Amino acid sequence: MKLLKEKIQSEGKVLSDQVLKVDSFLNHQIDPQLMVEIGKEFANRFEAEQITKVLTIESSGIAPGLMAALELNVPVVFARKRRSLTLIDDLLTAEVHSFTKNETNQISVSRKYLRETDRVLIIDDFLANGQAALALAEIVKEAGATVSGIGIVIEKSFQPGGDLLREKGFKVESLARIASLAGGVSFVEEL
Amino acid sequence: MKLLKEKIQSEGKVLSDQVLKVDSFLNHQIDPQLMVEIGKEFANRFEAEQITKVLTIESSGIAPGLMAALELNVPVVFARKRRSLTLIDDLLTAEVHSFTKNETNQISVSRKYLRETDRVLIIDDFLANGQAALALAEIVKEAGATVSGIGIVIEKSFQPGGDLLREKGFKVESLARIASLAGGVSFVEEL
Ligand SMILES: Nc1nc2c(ncn2[C@@H]2O[C@H](COP(=O)(O)OP(=O)(O)O)[C@@H](OP(=O)(O)OP(=O)(O)O)[C@H]2O)c(=O)[nH]1
Ligand SMILES: Nc1nc2c(ncn2[C@@H]2O[C@H](COP(=O)(O)OP(=O)(O)O)[C@@H](OP(=O)(O)OP(=O)(O)O)[C@H]2O)c(=O)[nH]1
Repeated sequence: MKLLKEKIQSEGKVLSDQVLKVDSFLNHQIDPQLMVEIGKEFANRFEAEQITKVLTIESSGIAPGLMAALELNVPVVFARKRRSLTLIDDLLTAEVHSFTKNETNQISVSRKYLRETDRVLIIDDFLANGQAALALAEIVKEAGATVSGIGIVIEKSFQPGGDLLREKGFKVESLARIASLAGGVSFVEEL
Repeated sequence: MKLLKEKIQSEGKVLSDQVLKVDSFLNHQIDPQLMVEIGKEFANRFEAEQITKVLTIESSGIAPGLMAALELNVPVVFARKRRSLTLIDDLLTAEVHSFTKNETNQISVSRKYLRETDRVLIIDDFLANGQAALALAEIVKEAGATVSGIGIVIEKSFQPGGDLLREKGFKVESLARIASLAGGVSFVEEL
């Protein structure tokens, strides 16, 4: 997605060979117009999938997930990383492993919001090790629903998440794919 | 806001005299079209304020904050309750006191995203004790910026937050004001 790549080049900050900071438009400050375009791009890439629901995870997944859902005219659900005041029902849960922190955390979605008939588009901001996306897919499966696809804003293709998800047969669409952060941002060659 | 009140009546669940559950359209599953209307309503109520930025707090503030920002054509920033991978800069912080948990937590916003010239619209999903809104206002003040207003989706008017903020002179606009949850949802009489 050209506009996104331009934003990354002009506003992104490479913090290390492993980490790209995009706090000015995605992870802390959010550019609403860019989110509209991101939502439209996701909707275009998955328009043949008859999506009935978008599933994402707090917090940075909410903005892109909401805009994709708006464009697809379906509800969006965000998985919780921590119990909230009203997250008390029939919970579907899955573990997310963090390689950097070497710890595992549980995420939850209320069963009420995923039916067996749902065709779910999973959305997240970054794809690195793929653990969050895998956990969301596990929750969809636990609900008896279908993962119709996985939409990622920024994929770090030099990390294993992308291969991991594609090898499992998921349709993964990333709006920007970063081949390397060493010496600056270089994108994967797109045909 | 009529549409919101109807959603609350048809889908809201009164959990106790103190707590209203709206997980089906605001706090866990989100209704994107409702969020569009909420964004438009906030923009209408604050159109005279020359807003330059929307400030909210993760997680439930993001959707309404984003839609208000989209309608006002300004960026939205969400305060973090916990450190994130890239939230490392020059941080503005404030304490949020929780009455139910009897504890205080720190929230953070990077100084980069609030300039002295900013006219800030604070947005949040619920207004109960007002501590989160106060903390966001404190952060705006610390940045040397102006709080142009506070937009709330659901105010529980039987709790002190609304009075607290209005007594301090803030322009508070709540899209639904709940007078009581005892025996069901009753709204404040709107003229
Ligand atoms: N900005 C940025 N973030 C990255 C990058 N790589 C991974 N992340 C984010 O870091 C968090 C993952 O960290 P860990 O759970 O510790 O996982 P990991 O070490 O196995 O990658 C996720 O944030 P999250 O759960 O999405 O947090 P939130 O922003 O939603 O609160 C993920 O999106 C990167 O290059 N740049
Ligand atoms: N659904 C619902 N939520 C309520 C109600 N009253 C307060 N809350 C939410 O509960 C959380 C506040 O809890 P505490 O920090 O413990 O504060 P308090 O006891 O002083 O009210 C906030 O969630 P938050 O920080 O906004 O969490 P998040 O949803 O953004 O993750 C607030 O929005 C209510 O009647 N219904």
